[in-house]
Amino acid sequence: MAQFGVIGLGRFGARTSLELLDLGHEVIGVDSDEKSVDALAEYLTHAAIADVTDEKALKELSLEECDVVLVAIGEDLQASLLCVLHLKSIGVKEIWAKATSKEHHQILSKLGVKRIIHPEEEMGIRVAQALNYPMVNEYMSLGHNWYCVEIDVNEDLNGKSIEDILPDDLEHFHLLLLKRRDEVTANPSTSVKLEGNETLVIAGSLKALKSMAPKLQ
Amino acid sequence: MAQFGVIGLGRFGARTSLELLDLGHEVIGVDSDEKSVDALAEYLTHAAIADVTDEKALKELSLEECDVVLVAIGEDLQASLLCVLHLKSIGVKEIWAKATSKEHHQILSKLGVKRIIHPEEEMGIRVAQALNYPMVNEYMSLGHNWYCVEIDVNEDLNGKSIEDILPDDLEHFHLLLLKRRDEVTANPSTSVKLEGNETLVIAGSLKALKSMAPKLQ
Ligand SMILES: Nc1ncnc2c1ncn2[C@@H]1O[C@H](COP(=O)(O)OP(=O)(O)OP(=O)(O)O)[C@@H](O)[C@H]1O
Ligand SMILES: Nc1ncnc2c1ncn2[C@@H]1O[C@H](COP(=O)(O)OP(=O)(O)OP(=O)(O)O)[C@@H](O)[C@H]1O
Repeated sequence: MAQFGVIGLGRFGARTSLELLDLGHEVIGVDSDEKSVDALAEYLTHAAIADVTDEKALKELSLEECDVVLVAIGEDLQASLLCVLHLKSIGVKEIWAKATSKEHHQILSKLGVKRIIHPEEEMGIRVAQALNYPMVNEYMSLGHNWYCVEIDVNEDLNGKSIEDILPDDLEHFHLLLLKRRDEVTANPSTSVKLEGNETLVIAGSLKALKSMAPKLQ
Repeated sequence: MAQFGVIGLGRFGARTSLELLDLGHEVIGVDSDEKSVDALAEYLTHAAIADVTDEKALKELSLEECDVVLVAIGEDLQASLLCVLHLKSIGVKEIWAKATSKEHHQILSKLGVKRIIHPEEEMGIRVAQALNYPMVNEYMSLGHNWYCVEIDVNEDLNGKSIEDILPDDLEHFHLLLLKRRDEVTANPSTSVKLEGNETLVIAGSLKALKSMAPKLQ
């Protein structure tokens, strides 16, 4: 159980706060807009209405006790940067921040912000990947152009096994998990006959996955 | 190679467009703001400056030839909804859209939008998870409270094997991949001695992962 500070309770800051609270952590939420604070006041461990460009106001919030403080102010570049500078002089242990441009990112980076987030760009990449690979439910990059993907098996493949469907690809991927309704089987045999209602979790090189995915659909 | 339409070239729409172009697809990009279109004009397959609330203007863009059209207009609720309605009457095959509130989401859903995206909220959840599990580099939900996670092994564990470190957890997780510099080993033996520079990809129930992760750090 840790303590986090979230400054800026717009959609991004608010959702991060609520999720952290759900995960059992303490969250101090701060925003200059009363309505934004009121919306979350009953959930937050501490809620404060404050203009964070005002160092005095920020000092009173005991944010140096937080493990990490997230600055989720996007539009107002000056408020974001001034807030980060104040947090550093207060002695906050670790700062994460949202950035709205490449230049904003570079400045935050030079100010020692540990992790910089671009919500819209990062989701843009995920959405493009989802449009590009409609058969992939979920994916995770493993580095070295390897990916872990979750694919639904086409019902027409009922009665066939992975070996039948993908005889030439077998050495190029690893069938990690087979999910069928509520059962999860790890390292399933590729000779198991599918029922057509499975979801497969496969790790392989991008090249191998691209060649296999259409055959499973 | 597919064809996509992206309406609204703010940070989210612009990044989705660039990523789709990188992935080899054709992208028609539309925005009423000339600067936004100019920024991407040299990359887009077709670029159009148009107010998409104007059905006549939208009709001239041949968007019905797209596999999917993404409406990436956030702030202007009316523009977003009117655009979706026009796209439907134009006969666009599939529509995805960004939503900025729960109500916006509900309306889009009733209008038959296939996939609705909340960039700020979805990133808020990811950031909260990253703050919650600082040892996890990447993760993917597998459903049924199972996750696939990538964790860096602590260098102090040099010379120990997974069996040594996690004797009681062995049946509750599956060691899927072991990455060491450029080598990726699938289904590695849990008796292999670690060097302390590995990254492990593990699938397991949330409960099992929560108990194991600290022991690997
Ligand atoms: N100086 C400040 N002090 C405190 N809070 C601030 C300050 N400036 C902005 N905020 C708050 O930060 C929050 C996020 O602001 P921002 O301008 O990034 O909105 P946004 O980009 O629409 O947010 P989101 O995309 O997360 O919904 C707002 O609720 C705003 O009131
Ligand atoms: N009627 C319209 N016709 C065409 N484009 C529009 C229309 N209304 C808004 N847009 C464009 O949609 C884009 C995204 O608008 P939005 O108000 O969502 O900005 P935003 O939320 O800051 O975007 P992002 O978060 O993606 O950066 C803008 O570039 C804007 O010019």
